[in-house]
Amino acid sequence: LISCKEISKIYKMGEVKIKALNNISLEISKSQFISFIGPSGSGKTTMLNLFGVLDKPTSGILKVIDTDISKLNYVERAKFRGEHLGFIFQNFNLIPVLTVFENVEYPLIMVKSIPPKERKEKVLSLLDEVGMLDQKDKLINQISGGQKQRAAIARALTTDPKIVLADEPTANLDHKSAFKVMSLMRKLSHEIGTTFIFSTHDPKIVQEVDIIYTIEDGVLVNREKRSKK
Amino acid sequence: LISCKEISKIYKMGEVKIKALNNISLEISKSQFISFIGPSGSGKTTMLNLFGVLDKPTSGILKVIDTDISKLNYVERAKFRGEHLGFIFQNFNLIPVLTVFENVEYPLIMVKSIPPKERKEKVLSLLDEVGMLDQKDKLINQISGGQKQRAAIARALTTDPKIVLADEPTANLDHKSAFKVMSLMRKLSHEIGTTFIFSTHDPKIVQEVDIIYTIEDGVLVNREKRSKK
Ligand SMILES: Nc1ncnc2c1ncn2[C@@H]1O[C@H](COP(=O)(O)OP(=O)(O)OP(=O)(O)O)[C@@H](O)[C@H]1O
Ligand SMILES: Nc1ncnc2c1ncn2[C@@H]1O[C@H](COP(=O)(O)OP(=O)(O)OP(=O)(O)O)[C@@H](O)[C@H]1O
Ligand SMILES: [Mg+2]
Ligand SMILES: [Mg+2]
Repeated sequence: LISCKEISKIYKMGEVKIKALNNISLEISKSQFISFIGPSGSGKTTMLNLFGVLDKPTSGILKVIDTDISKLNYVERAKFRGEHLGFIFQNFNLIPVLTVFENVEYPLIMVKSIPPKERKEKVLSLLDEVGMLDQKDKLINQISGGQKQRAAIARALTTDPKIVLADEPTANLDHKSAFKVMSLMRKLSHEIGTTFIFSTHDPKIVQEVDIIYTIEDGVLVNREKRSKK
Repeated sequence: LISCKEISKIYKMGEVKIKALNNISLEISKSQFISFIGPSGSGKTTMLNLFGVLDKPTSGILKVIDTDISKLNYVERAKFRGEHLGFIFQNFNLIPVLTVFENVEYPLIMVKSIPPKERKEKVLSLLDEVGMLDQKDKLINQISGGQKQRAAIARALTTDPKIVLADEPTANLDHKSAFKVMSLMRKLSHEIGTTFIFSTHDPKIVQEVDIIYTIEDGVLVNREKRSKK
């Protein structure tokens, strides 16, 4: 589903070059639960931004859903993301002046030709799954940190994407909400084959995934296949 | 140091009233490590915003450092915060177009008449303590989530505040960075008597504090004094 060969990402800041990712090669299969772990600043978000076609590698070959990402222009990348991918950003990226409902509904309006009635049912059902139904008409700047995180999670899932990139999706959640979110994701993975790729420091996520990649200083240092109970 | 009697906070949204905090009474002593825990949306951030004089209670009496907060106007509250308090916000609230160094230095410039040389030493020393020295000249929009969190932590500590309000300060940190931050806070608490008030879901913080308050649906449901080893 995703394959990267010798992927590097270099940020230029004037004279200075920062190698955020250094020759990473790996493959991810359909319907898997994958997690990237590693110290703060190690390159996890950068990795997810590449897989999520939000950014291009500086060198190397990256294929997502059989598509060579370097061959797409800006508009094609946006279209590709809208059709196939879902994002839970580390800082949520919700629209503060829209309601929870409007934020979660947004990708569905943009991307697919789904009748309003069906769209509404989809949004309400996901909000219910993340325990946010009673908050649906509040503005984003009127809810708590964990409520924003759950709205961001619901939004990532509305279009039934093939791949969900989840950057620290439980960082602001209590245990109960975190487990609820993980079982929702497991359910989607079983029912529609969604592939989930996490960047996380949360052991509750790491203990649930199939494959754990460890990154340190932009280098892939370990790959662990977890044995399922 | 802080005392609240029958504190309530009600948010009005048109016709709807939301009781975010419901008749909370408690007292906090100097130099303690206090944590508020509870489900997402339970009222922890609201509580910290009141203690941090960022917001006023709807009813009840709140005293912070012997001052009745309801007696202060907007300008006086800003001055009070600048002189006595430090904040680590749940969403960091850093200035994206300034560097890490500039963000951490900012409260020192605003509040105290400290010579530039001494100010620079203070900022560099704190950046070193949170492992951010090599990132000091990068803009906030050029660093990782956990790096932003550590910059926010350093910024909260530059003015040697009497009370630090820390809202989920380790949510985006790996274990090693989180422990480093907790020992820095312990050190400050011993050396200069800083009181730390946390809102958190992180067991690593909860196991380090002296007193744990549990909030559910805006109501204080438990107070636990932890026995020190
Ligand atoms: N400006 C506002 N207007 C209306 N309701 C609000 C506002 N700010 C917060 N609330 C509501 O008050 C309640 C408490 O919010 P608060 O941010 O204190 O929760 P929290 O315990 O910090 O949650 P989390 O763990 O998710 O960060 C929530 O239900 C939230 O939706
Ligand atoms: N736009 C940028 N310009 C320069 N350097 C950057 C930029 N974005 C990220 N970096 C650097 O690249 C490195 C990797 O960043 P990344 O955000 O991927 O880390 P991370 O593993 O997600 O960390 P965290 O756990 O703290 O979120 C960091 O050292 C960061 O400072
Ligand atoms: Mg990150
Ligand atoms: Mg909060």
